[in-house]
Amino acid sequence: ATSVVVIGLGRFGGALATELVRSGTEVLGVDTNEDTVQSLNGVLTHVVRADSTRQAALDQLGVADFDRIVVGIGSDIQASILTASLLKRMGVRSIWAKAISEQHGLILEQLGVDHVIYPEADMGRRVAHLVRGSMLDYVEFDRDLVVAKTIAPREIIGKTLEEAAVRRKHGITIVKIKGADGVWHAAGAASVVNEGDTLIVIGPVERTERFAALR
Amino acid sequence: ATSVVVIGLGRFGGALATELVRSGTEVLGVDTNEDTVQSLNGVLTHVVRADSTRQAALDQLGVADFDRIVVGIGSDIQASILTASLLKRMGVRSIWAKAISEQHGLILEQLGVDHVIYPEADMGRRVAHLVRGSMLDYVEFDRDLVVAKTIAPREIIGKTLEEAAVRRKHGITIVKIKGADGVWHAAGAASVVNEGDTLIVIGPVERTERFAALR
Ligand SMILES: Nc1ncnc2c1ncn2[C@@H]1O[C@H](COP(=O)(O)OP(=O)(O)OP(=O)(O)O)[C@@H](O)[C@H]1O
Ligand SMILES: Nc1ncnc2c1ncn2[C@@H]1O[C@H](COP(=O)(O)OP(=O)(O)OP(=O)(O)O)[C@@H](O)[C@H]1O
Repeated sequence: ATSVVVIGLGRFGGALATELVRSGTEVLGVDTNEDTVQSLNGVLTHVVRADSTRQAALDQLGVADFDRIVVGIGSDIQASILTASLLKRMGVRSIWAKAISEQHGLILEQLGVDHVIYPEADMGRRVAHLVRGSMLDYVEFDRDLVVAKTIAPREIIGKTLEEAAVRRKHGITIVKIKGADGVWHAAGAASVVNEGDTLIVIGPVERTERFAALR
Repeated sequence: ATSVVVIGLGRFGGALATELVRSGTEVLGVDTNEDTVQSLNGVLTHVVRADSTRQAALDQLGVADFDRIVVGIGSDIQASILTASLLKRMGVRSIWAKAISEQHGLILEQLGVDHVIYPEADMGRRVAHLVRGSMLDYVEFDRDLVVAKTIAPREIIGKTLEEAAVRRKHGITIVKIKGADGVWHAAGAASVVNEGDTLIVIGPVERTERFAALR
């Protein structure tokens, strides 16, 4: 998308809007809070103080002309739902909205919001795996497919990946290796893992966690 | 870790605690809010109503005996900081804490908190890439290393990965392929990608986004 409206510039919406601009996408930011609008003035392409629950405000901003709109209003569920409802009725094609509870999310889906995001819950689940294990990072990409970042376990050090037979023995695939030079290298059959190397691995949840737990 | 204390069972802490239990880790949950404690009664190993800013409460709960503690208190920065300070003075070894702003996070780091998490900001940055592009998922694993989930672009369909020369032409690596059978297959030189297949790819930020944007 070349231009996006982000309504609600809180911790989630604000970070999203800023990252969009950083990546080269134009952003129209909208928030009711004057300080918030001021703090993003000059950071986002445009920032406007407005109440997204008012049809007149949305019309004035020409919001219907944007292909993608993000609603980052969380705690104020009523405002989130009212805004989503107005946007759908205005024919906005692609809406992303934050939800703070399952009920909130279900209502947004019922209204036709295409993508409902649960930032805190998703991060809570992700960090849970870091807290219980010894992984540097962990993300679920599908129901039983996760990618993890972990320090190389002793048993594969000094061998080629083919000799270590990682996939056969551990049921996971090492995808990238970062050595002392700090550069990520593709992991191939002839790649040798050294002590202290960082690995990116992919596999099923349990296998990946078990491999990452090896010392 | 076999047992973890989670203080602050909000959207982040609650999801984290629940995921820990689901993964087989014992959890002692602590929150000041009675309804929150009740809702997690029977879900977590133990849930107690207590104020984590009071030394006496932490002593009573035997919090110092746990190896890992998560502080999921966000909006109440004062309570978050007081709690972290008490935990550090009690000699707790591994502390994970949510921060809602950079300032908040810096103070927690100054106090010696090992892992500071910014759930909303991290998710905001991640979702920004989904909103601007056409990826199904996207996660940064290092400064210029990202993993993305995307639908196979037309130009590699019907060829083996070796023929498609994806790494040479696009500077990214296809790691996994999910076909119509809904099963994730390892991506090898002889793997053939079919129309509609979902791919897990890894590579530098720009290359990966550009590859994922191919129709
Ligand atoms: N009707 C509205 N129109 C425009 N902006 C709004 C409206 N209601 C709330 N906002 C803004 O949305 C932002 C986020 O909303 P809120 O603080 O309610 O949710 P939150 O879930 O706590 O957010 P986060 O955790 O992402 O900071 C705030 O900056 C707030 O000013
Ligand atoms: N001193 C305290 N002791 C124990 N629990 C606390 C304390 N202060 C706050 N909490 C609890 O921590 C939880 C999360 O805190 P809060 O709502 O302030 O942060 P938040 O960032 O809005 O959280 P989230 O977005 O994760 O729901 C709440 O359930 C709250 O009752």
